[in-house]
Amino acid sequence: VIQLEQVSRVYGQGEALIRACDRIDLSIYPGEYCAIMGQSGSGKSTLMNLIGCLDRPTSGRYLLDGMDVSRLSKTRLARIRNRKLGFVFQRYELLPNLTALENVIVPMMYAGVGRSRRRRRAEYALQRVGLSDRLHKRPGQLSGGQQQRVAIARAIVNRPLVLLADEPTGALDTQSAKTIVEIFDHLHASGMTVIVVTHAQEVACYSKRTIMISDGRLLSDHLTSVA
Amino acid sequence: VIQLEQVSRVYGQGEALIRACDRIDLSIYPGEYCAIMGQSGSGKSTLMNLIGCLDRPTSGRYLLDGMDVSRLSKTRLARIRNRKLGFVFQRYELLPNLTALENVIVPMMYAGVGRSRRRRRAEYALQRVGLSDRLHKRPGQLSGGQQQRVAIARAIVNRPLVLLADEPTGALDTQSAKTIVEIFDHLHASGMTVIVVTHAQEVACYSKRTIMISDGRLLSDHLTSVA
Ligand SMILES: Nc1ncnc2c1ncn2[C@@H]1O[C@H](COP(=O)(O)OP(=O)(O)OP(=O)(O)O)[C@@H](O)[C@H]1O
Ligand SMILES: Nc1ncnc2c1ncn2[C@@H]1O[C@H](COP(=O)(O)OP(=O)(O)OP(=O)(O)O)[C@@H](O)[C@H]1O
Ligand SMILES: [Mg+2]
Ligand SMILES: [Mg+2]
Repeated sequence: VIQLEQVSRVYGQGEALIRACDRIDLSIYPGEYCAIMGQSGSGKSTLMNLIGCLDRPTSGRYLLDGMDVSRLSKTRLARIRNRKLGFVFQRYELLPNLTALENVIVPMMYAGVGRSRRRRRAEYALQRVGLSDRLHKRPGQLSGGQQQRVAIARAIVNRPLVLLADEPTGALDTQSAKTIVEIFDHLHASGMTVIVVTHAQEVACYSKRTIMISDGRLLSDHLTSVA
Repeated sequence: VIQLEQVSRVYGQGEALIRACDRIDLSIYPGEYCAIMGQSGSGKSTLMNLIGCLDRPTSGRYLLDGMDVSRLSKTRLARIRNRKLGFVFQRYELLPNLTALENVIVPMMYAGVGRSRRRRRAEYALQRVGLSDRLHKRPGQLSGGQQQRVAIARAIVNRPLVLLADEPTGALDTQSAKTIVEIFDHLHASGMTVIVVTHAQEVACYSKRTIMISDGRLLSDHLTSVA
């Protein structure tokens, strides 16, 4: 469902050239559960933004669900993102003027889901991440981990084909992190393709396949070892 | 050096009242190394903001270095913050239009450190956190973990009395996190008081004292157990 061929993303030029992603070949099949790991600055978020169609490669080809994503118009790309992808950003990226509930409802409005159904689904997603008592708070009134959990609820609420999560438990204590990992595991069991960038072994161990990134390049790609 | 007496911080009122901090009594002596732990939303960042004089308690008293902080003017408070405290924010809070180097230099300008000396100290701090090759990048051009490391360099560069770090390794891989923990350990050995909010056992284990927060209240306060 995700096929990257010699995908690169560079910034700057000449001496200041930074190869955030460097000729990456990667094929991910429907229903897989992949963990992407690597040092800080190695290119994981850049790779996720490319996979999530939030950024275009500077070279190489990216086929999402068989379609060459670089050929699609901005509008078509936005629609595909909304329908097929759920994204948990490393910096959450919640809309600061909307409440937690409204933030989670937004993607369903774009997907054309009916009003009462969106509300119910949003409340359910927020309940699953333990935030039923914070529905009407704005991000500025939420703790770091609470904001992260709103971002997670928002990513899963449209039942995407592919869930992309960039460090989804970075701000969470062990217990909250466990809840999130169980949610992802459940979604994966129901057929969702899950790709998680993580530094945490407790999250990576649930994946079936581990992809290591180093200096923008693919270092290794193998079955997750059972520790 | 830090003395909180029945310190509370509440938001809202009536039914919507949230006790982010609830009558906390806490005394931290010079040179201590404390880890503050607790669930997401339990009040750790709120407590850190109170200790760091970035927020005022709604009730209770806070003595910093013997002075009643609630009596001080805003200007005096800002000067004390700049001289005595180094703060690593959970959300980094870097100035987006300044480079990494400039961000780290800013606190020293307020402290009246000479121009060439500030530059040298900033370069050294950034080198310690492994970012010598990113000095002239702005936060938007840095990865999550790189931004977090700039925030850490900025907090330590003025050699504060007290280092307050709210989840300083949340976005870091194991190796980068280890570097940061060693830096904190080194600073503590040189006499600095270190207070770290963390979810990570690998960070908390370096502390001498563990303070657990739950629902805004102090749950426990004891010597860090050697696992
Ligand atoms: N401005 C605000 N208005 C209302 N409630 C707030 C506000 N700021 C924080 N809170 C609430 O206070 C509580 C404590 O928040 P705090 O940020 O201190 O938690 P935390 O322990 O740092 O959590 P995390 O581990 O997720 O970062 C949370 O339940 C949060 O929703
Ligand atoms: N807009 C940009 N301009 C220049 N360089 C950039 C830009 N965005 C990212 N980079 C660089 O690309 C590299 C990869 O960044 P990326 O955010 O993908 O790292 P990461 O693996 O997600 O790191 P972390 O674990 O710290 O989040 C970094 O070295 C970063 O400095
Ligand atoms: Mg990243
Ligand atoms: Mg916090």
